[in-house]
Amino acid sequence: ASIFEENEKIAEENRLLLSKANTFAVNIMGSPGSGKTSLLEKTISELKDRFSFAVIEGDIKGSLDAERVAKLDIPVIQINTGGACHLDAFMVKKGLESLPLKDIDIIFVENVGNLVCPAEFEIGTSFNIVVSSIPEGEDKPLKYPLMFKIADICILNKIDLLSHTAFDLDAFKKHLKDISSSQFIPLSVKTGEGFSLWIEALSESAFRQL
Amino acid sequence: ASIFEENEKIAEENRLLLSKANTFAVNIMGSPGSGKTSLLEKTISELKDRFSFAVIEGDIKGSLDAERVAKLDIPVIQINTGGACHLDAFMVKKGLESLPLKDIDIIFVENVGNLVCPAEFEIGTSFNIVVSSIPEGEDKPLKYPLMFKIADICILNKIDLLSHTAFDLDAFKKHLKDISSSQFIPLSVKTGEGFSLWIEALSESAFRQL
Ligand SMILES: Nc1nc2c(ncn2[C@@H]2O[C@H](COP(=O)(O)OP(=O)(O)OP(=O)(O)O)[C@@H](O)[C@H]2O)c(=O)[nH]1
Ligand SMILES: Nc1nc2c(ncn2[C@@H]2O[C@H](COP(=O)(O)OP(=O)(O)OP(=O)(O)O)[C@@H](O)[C@H]2O)c(=O)[nH]1
Ligand SMILES: [Mg+2]
Ligand SMILES: [Mg+2]
Repeated sequence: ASIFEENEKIAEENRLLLSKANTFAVNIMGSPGSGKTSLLEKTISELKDRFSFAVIEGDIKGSLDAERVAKLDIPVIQINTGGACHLDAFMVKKGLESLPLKDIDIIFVENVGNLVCPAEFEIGTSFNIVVSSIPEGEDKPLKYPLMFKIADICILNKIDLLSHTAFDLDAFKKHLKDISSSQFIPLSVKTGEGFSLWIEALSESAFRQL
Repeated sequence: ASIFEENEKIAEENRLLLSKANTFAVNIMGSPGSGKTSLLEKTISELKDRFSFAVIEGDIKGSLDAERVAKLDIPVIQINTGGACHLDAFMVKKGLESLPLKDIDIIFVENVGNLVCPAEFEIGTSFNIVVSSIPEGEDKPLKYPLMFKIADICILNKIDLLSHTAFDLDAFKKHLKDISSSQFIPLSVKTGEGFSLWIEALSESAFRQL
């Protein structure tokens, strides 16, 4: 079996595990430093009274992101990939098996910062988020198409920097629309602008599943 | 033989090809949107009368970056990796074989935007540049250590955005120094601040080799 077939088998096991526990699992992807952890910090702080959360952090090395998220008093697991540029279903399974899933409404899996391979490895989550950002430029959907294609929601973070860059928002929208049917949500984790649209979209999707 | 051994064999062939032609080859790596192509555009415009250049562009898809660089009237080759998140020595060899190397002083290879796998695949270049940037945050050397470790020069681009972010420059410097002996060059391709230090470092390294 190919590496993808093997991976898909375990991803299916993860899906069953999550659906039995009635847990909504979200895969958070994007470039290094696009704002994935910042998004989780703000999202969990705002929704903690409505949902119970857990986070699985995927990084090549270290536990910096897990330490940030642990401050929110929720269960968090750090997975070190040992050099792999993406999380795979097997790694995530290890994380899922050590969490009290039936007590958890929403689990976020923050993938390795990378716009390429995380889009190719199913991990058993049921909702894909790509976090793009203003400083990266408006051409990313064209240059890294698969990631934007598989996303249910495309967040464009750091719109507070829009006036300090030459970013072409209309071009980004068009490039995204040309290759993907994902919902487009421009926001700033820093200032909170547009954030309520993300909270709404996430809550709706979670309620639909739970 | 492992995929790395195979790759290293071809990388060695590329090194021989480049040293016979007396061409200085530089691998430009960094996150998606850190400013790799922008750096090349400005560098080549400033040094075109002192050196002859060529560029090999590595991307998953498309030729957006090659089209930008082609405007500088230098030979440029677009390599599409077909999904791979890094260039390997075999892909680069194809590019090298279709360029008039003996007429070229400096060749830039712009790798796929990714802080992980490009650091693991030698391609036969003799100088590694990592382009980091202010909006990505100061923790990147800690979270993606190998890339920063193998870099001869670490460029921190977009310092024009420093006052609009909470970026901790001293922390970045310290994290870099802890894991790497690379020369640190903060600059802004946009405003030109710090750019002369990069031009100097590149010219010196090229002269040493040529
Ligand atoms: N200006 C601005 N900066 C932001 C925003 N959101 C996050 N940042 C900054 O962006 C940098 C990276 O944020 P992180 O949340 O660590 O990014 P990440 O995607 O989790 O990074 P990795 O896990 O290393 O891939 C930090 O310096 C944040 O302060 C925003 O809305 N506006
Ligand atoms: N503020 C600011 N923006 C910059 C600077 N350098 C580049 N940019 C912007 O950063 C964005 C990305 O620049 P590119 O040069 O395309 O980046 P890249 O690293 O080649 O991107 P990929 O090839 O897609 O990985 C563009 O919107 C540039 O205008 C800079 O010094 N300051
Ligand atoms: Mg993070
Ligand atoms: Mg580029």
